[in-house]
Amino acid sequence: ILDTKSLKKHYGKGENLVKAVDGVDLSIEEGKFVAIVGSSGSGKSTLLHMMGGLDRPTEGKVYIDGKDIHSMNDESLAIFRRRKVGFVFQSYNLIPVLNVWENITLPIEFDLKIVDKEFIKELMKTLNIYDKKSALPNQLSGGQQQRVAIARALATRPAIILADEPTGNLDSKTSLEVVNLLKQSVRKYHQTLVMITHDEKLAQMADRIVRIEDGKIKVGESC
Amino acid sequence: ILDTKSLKKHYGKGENLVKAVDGVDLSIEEGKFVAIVGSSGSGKSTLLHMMGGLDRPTEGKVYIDGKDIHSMNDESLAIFRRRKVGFVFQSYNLIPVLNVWENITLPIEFDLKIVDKEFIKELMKTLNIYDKKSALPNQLSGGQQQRVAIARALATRPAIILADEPTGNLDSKTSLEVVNLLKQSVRKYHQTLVMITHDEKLAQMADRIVRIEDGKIKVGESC
Ligand SMILES: Nc1ncnc2c1ncn2[C@@H]1O[C@H](COP(=O)(O)OP(=O)(O)OP(=O)(O)O)[C@@H](O)[C@H]1O
Ligand SMILES: Nc1ncnc2c1ncn2[C@@H]1O[C@H](COP(=O)(O)OP(=O)(O)OP(=O)(O)O)[C@@H](O)[C@H]1O
Ligand SMILES: [Mg+2]
Ligand SMILES: [Mg+2]
Repeated sequence: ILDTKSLKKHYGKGENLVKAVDGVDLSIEEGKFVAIVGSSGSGKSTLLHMMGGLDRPTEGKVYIDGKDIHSMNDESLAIFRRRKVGFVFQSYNLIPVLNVWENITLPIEFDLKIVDKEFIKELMKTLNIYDKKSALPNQLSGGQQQRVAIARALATRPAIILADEPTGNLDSKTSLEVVNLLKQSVRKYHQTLVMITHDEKLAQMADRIVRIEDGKIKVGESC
Repeated sequence: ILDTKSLKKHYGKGENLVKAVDGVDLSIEEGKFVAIVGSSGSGKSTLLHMMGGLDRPTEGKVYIDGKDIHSMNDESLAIFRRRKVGFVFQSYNLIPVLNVWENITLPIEFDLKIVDKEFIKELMKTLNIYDKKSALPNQLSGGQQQRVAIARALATRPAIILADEPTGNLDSKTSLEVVNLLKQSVRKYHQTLVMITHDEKLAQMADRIVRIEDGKIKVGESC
C-alpha cells in the first residue's frame, strides 16, 4: 500500500550538507504493523514525514495506493493525505486554544464529515483521557498530550497510521496499552501502521522491524 | 539540600478538582541521584516544577539549602532559582530564534557570567550535538533537541539538576550515555540530581527510587 523508491532528503550544501535520508527503498504491505528503529538523528522522522506527504523529498518517489504523491500539487496532496493518513507527531502539535475533544475531532470537521461520537468516546476511554475532554493542552501532563495526539490520528479511521514515537512520554504499562490499541485498531479496520519507536520491546510487537542508520536502511535486515 | 513538606497542588474546584500533587514529603540529600517514577498523569512534572520553584504550591513548603523558596517574591525566587537549579523540561522549551549554542549559553549570559567555552564545548561533544551548534531548533531531530535542553541545564553547573524525562526521545544507547554523563557530572561537581523517568532500567542507576501514584508517594518505598 505504501512504497518508497530511492528516497532522499538533503539539507544544506557543501560542508553544511546533511543527508538526513539517503536513498531508501521501502515496501509496506496493507494491514501490516511495521516498526522503524534507529538511533537519534538517523533520519526516522524525516523518512516518516516524506512517506506521509508532509515533506517533499530532495529525490526519489513515494507511492500510496499506486499514486505518486509527490507529483501532486500541494492542494491535492493535502486532500489526499487527510483522507488516507493519520499522523502522530513526535511533538504532538496540539492546538493550544482548542480543548481535547476539539483537537481530536478537528480533522473530521475539516473534511465536513459527521463525527461518530460513540467511536471517539470509546477511543478516549481506552486511552484514559475521556475525563480530560474539556481540558486545554496546557492543562495536561506530557503523556496525556501524547495520547490526545494518538486519538486524533485514529479518529478519522485512516487507511495508513504513521506514528512518530507515540510512547516516548508514557510509562511501560500505558505504552503497552497504546500499542495494543493500535494493533487492535489495525486488525479491526484493516489499517496499516508504521511506528517509529526507541523501545525494542514494543518494536518486537510489530510484524516486521526496519532498522535505519545514517539515513539508510541497515543491510542485513529483511526488506 | 532539598526538602518538601506536605506539598500540594490542586487545580479546579468541586467536581473539576484535580489533586495533581496531594501531600508529598520528600527529603533529598546533597550529592545524591534520585529517580522519580510513576504512571502518566501521576503528578511527577507538577512535583518537580514546585521543587524547582517554577510553580507555586496550593499548600505546603519547599526548602532549598534551608530557605523556604515559596515565601520569596517572584523576583527573588527567579534569581535564586537561576543560580541554584538547572531544569530539563519534558517539552524542552528551546527558543526557536536562537541557535543551539545560544540556547545553551543563554542562562549564563542572563546572569552576566563569563561563558566557559571549553566546558560547554566538552558538554556538547559528549552529547553528540557539537556539530549542530549553529543550527536552529527546528532543524534538529527530536532527540537532538532534547540533548540541547540537557546541555543548557548543565551549562551553569547548578547545585541541583531537575530533569523531567530527559531520555524520552532517545534510543537506548544514547539514553545510557546521557544518564552516565549526568551521573559523572554529579560526582565531579558535587551536584544533586532528581530525574523523572519512565525507564525502569535507567531508574535502577540512581542511588534511590521514589514512586509516585495519584499525587502521593507510594507507601512501602523508602523515603
Ligand atoms: N493547569 C492544569 N489544570 C488542570 N489540571 C492540570 C494542570 N496541569 C496538570 N494538570 C493535571 O495534573 C495531573 C498531573 O500532571 P503531571 O504533568 O504532573 O503528570 P506526570 O506524572 O508528569 O505525567 P507524564 O508522565 O504523562 O508526564 C494530570 O492529571 C494533569 O491533567
Ligand atoms: N530543516 C533541517 N535542516 C537541517 N538539518 C535537518 C533539518 N531537519 C532535520 N535535519 C537533520 O536530519 C537528521 C535526521 O533527523 P530526524 O528528525 O529524521 O532524526 P530521527 O531519526 O527522527 O531522530 P530522533 O530519534 O532524535 O527523533 C538530523 O541530523 C537532523 O539534524
Ligand atoms: Mg524523530
Ligand atoms: Mg510529566
